[in-house]
Amino acid sequence: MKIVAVANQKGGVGKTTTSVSLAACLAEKGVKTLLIDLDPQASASSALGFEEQPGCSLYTSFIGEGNILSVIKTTTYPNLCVIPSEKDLAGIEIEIAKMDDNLLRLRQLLEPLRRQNEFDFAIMDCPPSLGTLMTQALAAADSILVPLQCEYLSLEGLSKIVGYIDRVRDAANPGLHIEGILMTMFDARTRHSQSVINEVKEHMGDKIYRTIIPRTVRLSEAPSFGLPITAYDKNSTGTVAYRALADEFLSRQKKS
Amino acid sequence: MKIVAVANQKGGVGKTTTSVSLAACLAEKGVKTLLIDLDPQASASSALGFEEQPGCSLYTSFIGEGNILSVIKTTTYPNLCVIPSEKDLAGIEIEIAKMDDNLLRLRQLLEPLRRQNEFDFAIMDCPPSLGTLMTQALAAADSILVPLQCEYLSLEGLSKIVGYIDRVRDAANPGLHIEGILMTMFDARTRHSQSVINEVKEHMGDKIYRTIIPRTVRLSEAPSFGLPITAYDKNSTGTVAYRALADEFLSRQKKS
Ligand SMILES: Nc1ncnc2c1ncn2[C@@H]1O[C@H](COP(=O)(O)OP(=O)(O)OP(=O)(O)O)[C@@H](O)[C@H]1O
Ligand SMILES: Nc1ncnc2c1ncn2[C@@H]1O[C@H](COP(=O)(O)OP(=O)(O)OP(=O)(O)O)[C@@H](O)[C@H]1O
Ligand SMILES: [Mg+2]
Ligand SMILES: [Mg+2]
Repeated sequence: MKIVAVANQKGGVGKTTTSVSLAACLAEKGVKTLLIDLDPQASASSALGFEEQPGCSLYTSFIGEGNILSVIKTTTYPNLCVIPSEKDLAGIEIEIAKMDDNLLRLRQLLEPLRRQNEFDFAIMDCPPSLGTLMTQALAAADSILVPLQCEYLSLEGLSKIVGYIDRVRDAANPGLHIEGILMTMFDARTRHSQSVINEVKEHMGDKIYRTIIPRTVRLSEAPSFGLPITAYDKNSTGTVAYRALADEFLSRQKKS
Repeated sequence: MKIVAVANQKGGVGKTTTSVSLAACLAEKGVKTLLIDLDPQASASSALGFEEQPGCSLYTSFIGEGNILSVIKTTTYPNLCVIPSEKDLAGIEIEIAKMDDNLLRLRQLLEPLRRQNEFDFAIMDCPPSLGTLMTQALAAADSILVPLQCEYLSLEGLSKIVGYIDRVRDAANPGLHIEGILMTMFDARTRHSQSVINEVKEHMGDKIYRTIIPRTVRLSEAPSFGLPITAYDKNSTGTVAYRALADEFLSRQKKS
């Protein structure tokens, strides 16, 4: 099982939309996928129709009240399971802070999942910060997928998270690497969209996905119905784009 | 001096753009304004041209290494000062967690500012979370300005933050109220933009500002030059909109 963290400390860049859509498209192709909602705001959980349920998230197993395997939930979509989040998950940050900063708490927590090896991929939707939860995610993941908006400020944000990934790799996770960089919310009408993409290609050319996710109304509507885009509108431009991303994502696995 | 927190736990909804642009437009009108960057990612600071300087943020005064008045920085814009942020600010969350959860730490820290009364307004740019820093901001502020994207999910986010404001008010800050709700990134081309606005009007009709901020390329370009929109393009649609917001913001002060 490969654990991929979908991460970017900047808010609203498409982490949740990418985690949910990529997981749904992989599952559609028969790839056994687990979506782990690591954000106390639980947007990924609600985008798949899960109501917040206190006592049903990583937090309960984190404080020792149950094995992680017991918080895995099935969905109505074949091959797709979820570990949902709820606001208590924010408590993890405080707990860990009191625990002499063990960087590997989340990694230890996910160990039974790796050993069980039921899933091909675990996709972790991360919160918008470089705080404790994020650091734990980077120390636990095999690789990081970075969604990037087609905005100038994204470049600054990218070098910040790349620097952070380097620090966590050296401190606790030697195998950690960047899975890929995904340009999101591309708006063909703005001139700077393309120039931001060109800039990213110049610095991280081999990591950027050929697939670019366009800004489309459908992708912003789906979550409020609790449906992944594959169920909400299976032939929309957004769905086609995320399916192409799933193909590109899978083709990179054979190379590494 | 009135302390207004610009807050919304959702990422990328325009908190920083609103904090910086509103502060700049108020200052332009001769209103003495202090922008407090409460986000460890320091986007508001860099949007005004400040480089991250370790040891130069609320954090230093928080851990007792200097009075808050000593971290106030002037800008090249008349009537506009800043308390910048830097990544150490994230450390505040851990510090407070170890301190028996005193909700009023930030409020106590800002007390000298209130007494000095040099500024008419202090605008606090908040991070995208409902964590410790946010709670402190809500307990320290007089009122909350909530930027809201014209997206369906904004409605869920709005009821979340309204509920949270109620809890903090009851627990620690009886005067806390909603300053106003600002619709941001309005895109006239999408049909749901207007229907989201109508929905917000139905629930919070008296709080929503008449001014609506349009999605414009200029507003997304300005921060990467370290310029507020008033300096970057003083007659752009975005600048005109934020000036209208500043007028509406000021006219509400006389009523309360
Ligand atoms: N390609 C797209 N086209 C249109 N809207 C999009 C697209 N991708 C995401 N959105 C919308 O933009 C907003 C932010 O996206 P999303 O929640 O995925 O970002 P995020 O990085 O997870 O945010 P946060 O930092 O708050 O967790 C949401 O309202 C979402 O529906
Ligand atoms: N009206 C607008 N038109 C176009 N782009 C905008 C507008 N308002 C904000 N943006 C851009 O959208 C992105 C998010 O805006 P901003 O940083 O202000 O949101 P935020 O809520 O502070 O995000 P975070 O949660 O990460 O702190 C930025 O790239 C910004 O430049
Ligand atoms: Mg998210
Ligand atoms: Mg911000």
